[in-house]
Amino acid sequence: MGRVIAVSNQKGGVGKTTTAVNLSACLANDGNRTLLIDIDPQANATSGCEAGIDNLDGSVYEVLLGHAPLEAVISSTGIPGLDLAPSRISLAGAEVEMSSVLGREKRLAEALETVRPDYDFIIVDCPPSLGLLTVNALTAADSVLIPVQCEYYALEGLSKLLNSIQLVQRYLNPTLEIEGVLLTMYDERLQLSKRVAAEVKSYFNDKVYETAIKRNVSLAAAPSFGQPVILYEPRSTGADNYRRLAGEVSHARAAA
Amino acid sequence: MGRVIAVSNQKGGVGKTTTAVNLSACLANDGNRTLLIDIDPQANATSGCEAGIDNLDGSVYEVLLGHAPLEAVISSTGIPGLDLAPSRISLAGAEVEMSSVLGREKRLAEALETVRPDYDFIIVDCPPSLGLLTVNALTAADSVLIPVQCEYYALEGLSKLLNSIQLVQRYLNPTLEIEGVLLTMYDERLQLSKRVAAEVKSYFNDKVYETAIKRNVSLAAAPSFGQPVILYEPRSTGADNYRRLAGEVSHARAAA
Ligand SMILES: Nc1ncnc2c1ncn2[C@@H]1O[C@H](COP(=O)(O)OP(=O)(O)OP(=O)(O)O)[C@@H](O)[C@H]1O
Ligand SMILES: Nc1ncnc2c1ncn2[C@@H]1O[C@H](COP(=O)(O)OP(=O)(O)OP(=O)(O)O)[C@@H](O)[C@H]1O
Ligand SMILES: [Mg+2]
Ligand SMILES: [Mg+2]
Repeated sequence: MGRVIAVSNQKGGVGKTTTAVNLSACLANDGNRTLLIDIDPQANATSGCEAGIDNLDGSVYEVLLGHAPLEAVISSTGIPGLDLAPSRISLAGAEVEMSSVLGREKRLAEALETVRPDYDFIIVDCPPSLGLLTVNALTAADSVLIPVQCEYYALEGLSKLLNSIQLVQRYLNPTLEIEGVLLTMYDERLQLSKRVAAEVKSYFNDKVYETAIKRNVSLAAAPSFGQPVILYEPRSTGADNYRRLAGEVSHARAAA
Repeated sequence: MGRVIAVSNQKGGVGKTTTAVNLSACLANDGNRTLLIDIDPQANATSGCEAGIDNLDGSVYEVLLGHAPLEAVISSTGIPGLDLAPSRISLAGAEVEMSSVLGREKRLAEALETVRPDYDFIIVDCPPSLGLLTVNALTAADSVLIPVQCEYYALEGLSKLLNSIQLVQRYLNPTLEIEGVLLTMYDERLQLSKRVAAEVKSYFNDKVYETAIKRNVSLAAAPSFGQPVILYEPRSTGADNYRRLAGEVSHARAAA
């Protein structure tokens, strides 16, 4: 049964999409059957691996509103072992449209049931908010991977995110765990990076991945070519960092 | 009558709060009576100038729900000429709580009427979304300042933001204009920065400010001391960039 990991943090621009796209690509590269689900209306994860996509007919929007099953919107990405359930701008309207639907928080969880056996990992990229789309991802997930940018504002939002996770655990998904906390855009030359990293480690202890993702321009440039960094620049620091992270994530899985 | 400028872009982490806090501080420093309104539940703008705040009793949350007038929650910040209407975590619930309130999009606009004559500039920091809180800011505003990070994903979201601005112009605020488009985290050493900047300029032409905000660690470090950069490190590139931006914004105002 595929392990479902939501990549979430309501603070904007902390590296959620960059992590979802590149972790998925590295997991697939290691031989895991991997599905990337883009539940952010910005659809950045969709364009981050768009270069190889063959079919963009449906999207997660149709799935959440019950107009199509998840397997109908899944497309291959040109990366062996990596499939994508794309997002669409129309997803922005889903939060309002679903506000009166019964069981609206569990839509993604239900839709996943049929495809889960087909994958080893299912990675869900979330928007920068704690609204209904993120709640759907947290309700469907086994665990949450939390990217934390090594800057001050990113620290402040952590307690709010943990509160939301606790609410979902209590009312919607009692088995939800924290998969791990990932330091992103780490720059060892900056005092600020070191200070924030130290605070995150003292707060989360062994939940923090050994791998920190360094600030690296290849990670920012790869999306403009619609490719994960392991295709765009396989020998970059960014590619190395995400390969090592994929190793940590799959080992934790094997040990579980 | 104070000019109300909303700082908005639904893409996360593009420098909305950094711009709202530092532009406000520089406008105040130039002798303009300035009010900074934090309508983002993350409350980053509030903590970005918290060092000098004397009273954090009420927040924008109480104002939007009609429990208090705006002037009751305004606090001074220790920077002469700069006041703040703070945010609180409880604001996250406002979008749901206000969903059945009549005229819910105009709450901020109504609340501003009484304080507008007291200020030359009123700057509103928005969350990374196009939900009810941002719609309130766009409805109350004379114009919108759009920060655009010089990276690929930030480009993608612009057409969606422009669509939302058009909807607000048509249904809620016909006189809303674009105040300007601000390039942020510009790094002249990176091809990516130059490419994105060129695309933004060809799309927005003379709406793009001459001042680009360069990537500068003082801007990221200042919030951990609860100060705008002109107090934290007055001789930094970040402080220079925002002083120049304040000059452009007030000249455009004078010319209007
Ligand atoms: N390690 C890194 N080094 C350099 N740039 C990075 C790194 N990680 C992400 N970026 C860039 O930083 C920006 C923000 O990252 P990204 O879009 O992945 O964050 P996000 O959390 O998904 O944002 P949002 O909150 O809008 O969904 C992007 O332009 C991305 O290319
Ligand atoms: N010019 C700059 N140089 C260096 N760092 C910057 C610059 N502008 C902003 N930052 C840092 O980048 C991060 C994102 O900026 P900021 O929080 O202002 O963006 P935002 O758009 O308000 O994010 P959100 O979408 O979460 O509201 C912050 O840690 C901030 O300190
Ligand atoms: Mg994203
Ligand atoms: Mg902000």
